Amino acid sequence: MHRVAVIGLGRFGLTLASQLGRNGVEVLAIDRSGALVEAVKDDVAVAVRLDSTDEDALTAQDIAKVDVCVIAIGENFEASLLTTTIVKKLGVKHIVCRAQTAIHAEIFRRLGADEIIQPETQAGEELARKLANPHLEDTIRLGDGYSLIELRVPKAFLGKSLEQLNLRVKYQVNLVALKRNSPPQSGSVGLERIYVPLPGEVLQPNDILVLVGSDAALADLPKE
Amino acid sequence: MHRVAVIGLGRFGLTLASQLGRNGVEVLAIDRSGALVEAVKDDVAVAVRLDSTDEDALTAQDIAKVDVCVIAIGENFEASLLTTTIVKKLGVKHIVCRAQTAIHAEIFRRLGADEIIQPETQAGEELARKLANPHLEDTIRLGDGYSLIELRVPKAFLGKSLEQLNLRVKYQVNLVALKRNSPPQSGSVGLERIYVPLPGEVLQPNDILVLVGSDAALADLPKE
Ligand SMILES: Nc1ncnc2c1ncn2[C@@H]1O[C@H](COP(=O)(O)OP(=O)(O)OP(=O)(O)O)[C@@H](O)[C@H]1O
Ligand SMILES: Nc1ncnc2c1ncn2[C@@H]1O[C@H](COP(=O)(O)OP(=O)(O)OP(=O)(O)O)[C@@H](O)[C@H]1O
Repeated sequence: MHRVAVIGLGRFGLTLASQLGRNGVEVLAIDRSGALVEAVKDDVAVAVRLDSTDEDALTAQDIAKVDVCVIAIGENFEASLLTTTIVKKLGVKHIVCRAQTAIHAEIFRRLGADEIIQPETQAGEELARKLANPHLEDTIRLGDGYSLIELRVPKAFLGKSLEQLNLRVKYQVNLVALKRNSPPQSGSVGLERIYVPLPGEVLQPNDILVLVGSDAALADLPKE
Repeated sequence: MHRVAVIGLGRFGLTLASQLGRNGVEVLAIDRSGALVEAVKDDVAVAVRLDSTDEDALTAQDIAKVDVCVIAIGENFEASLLTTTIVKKLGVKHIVCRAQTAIHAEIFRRLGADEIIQPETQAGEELARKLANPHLEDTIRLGDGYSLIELRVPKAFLGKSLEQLNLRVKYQVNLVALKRNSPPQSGSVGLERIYVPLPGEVLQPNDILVLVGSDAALADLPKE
């Protein structure tokens, strides 16, 4: 995506615009607040103060030429809807809309949004998964029914080598990497190493196993 | 985490409380809005309408007994600060605070927050990474310098078997899984399968490779 327009520079839009700009993407940042336009102008190619419900103003910025337009307006639903409709009409190829709820999301889709972001809802789901599974350091869904998880080494595995444990055959999971913490030496903080272990590697307390497999296989692993 | 208190039932807090409750965690959901307490009460163990800046009211709910307290108040910074101070004083073990900016986050940490969530900022960073790297379907940092990526199969790999490609030796990356899309049949939508491929698997157009390796090794892979 070489050229991205970001409309609405609240915390979501401002972070998005400045991170993209700093990573070499050509960004057109738009907000009706002069202060926010000012705040972002050093990070982006073009920062413009305008009202995005004004079709002529958007056309004057050549918004149809961007690869992606992100409508990051949050609270102002009416402005967000009008802007989506205008941008769709002007022929922008890929439209990402921020929505407050699933019902708002459905409305944006019907108006032509290709992708929906719900920062607050998604953050709530993510924290819920993390708190509901404390023995998992992290869980990533790879696709239907497959996940990557980070699991604290179960007691039953301590002192055994990966070869002895034979995880692929016994549990149908793939050990992708090992995270090992070395304890802090006086005056320094402990160090975390991550690496692809050899079959002879013996598991130690505090090791974290990075595993991939079907959700059913991962659920069958011993938890502690 | 068996018992979690969620204070503030905006979109972030409400999603968090109801998802936790539906996943078998004992949730104490708190908000000063009766309507929101009502909306969540079927999903959680206890839903209470109270003002979280009222220390007596929080004490009456035995908030000190929870494993984690999440302060999900967004706009109302003063209430969020007061609540954090009270909850810390009452001895809650693990406090998660929602913060609007990095400066707010620093204040919460000094008042005793163990963990900070910034939904809007984090969503902005995540979308920026995704838009800045379109050939990557997804990227997950596993730890310093190691990542998991999903890469659309480069043209140079098409028609070759995994054994021929010998990714571990030639590129020092570990192919963890393959995502393969079968095209839609008339009247049905296409199907995505994800599986751990055998060495004889021949790569096809639209395949997605799920790979793990050091960031340097991953950056050396052909991109198209
Ligand atoms: N018609 C409009 N034209 C241009 N910018 C607009 C328009 N309406 C709203 N905005 C801008 O959109 C930005 C984000 O919207 P708003 O502040 O409503 O959302 P928010 O939910 O508070 O954002 P965040 O949660 O990302 O901080 C604001 O900076 C506002 O000035
Ligand atoms: N002192 C308080 N005691 C209890 N609840 C409170 C207090 N102050 C605010 N809240 C509640 O916190 C909730 C979330 O806060 P607020 O609406 O300010 O944030 P928000 O940023 O709009 O939330 P979200 O983005 O998650 O939708 C609201 O439902 C509000 O009623």
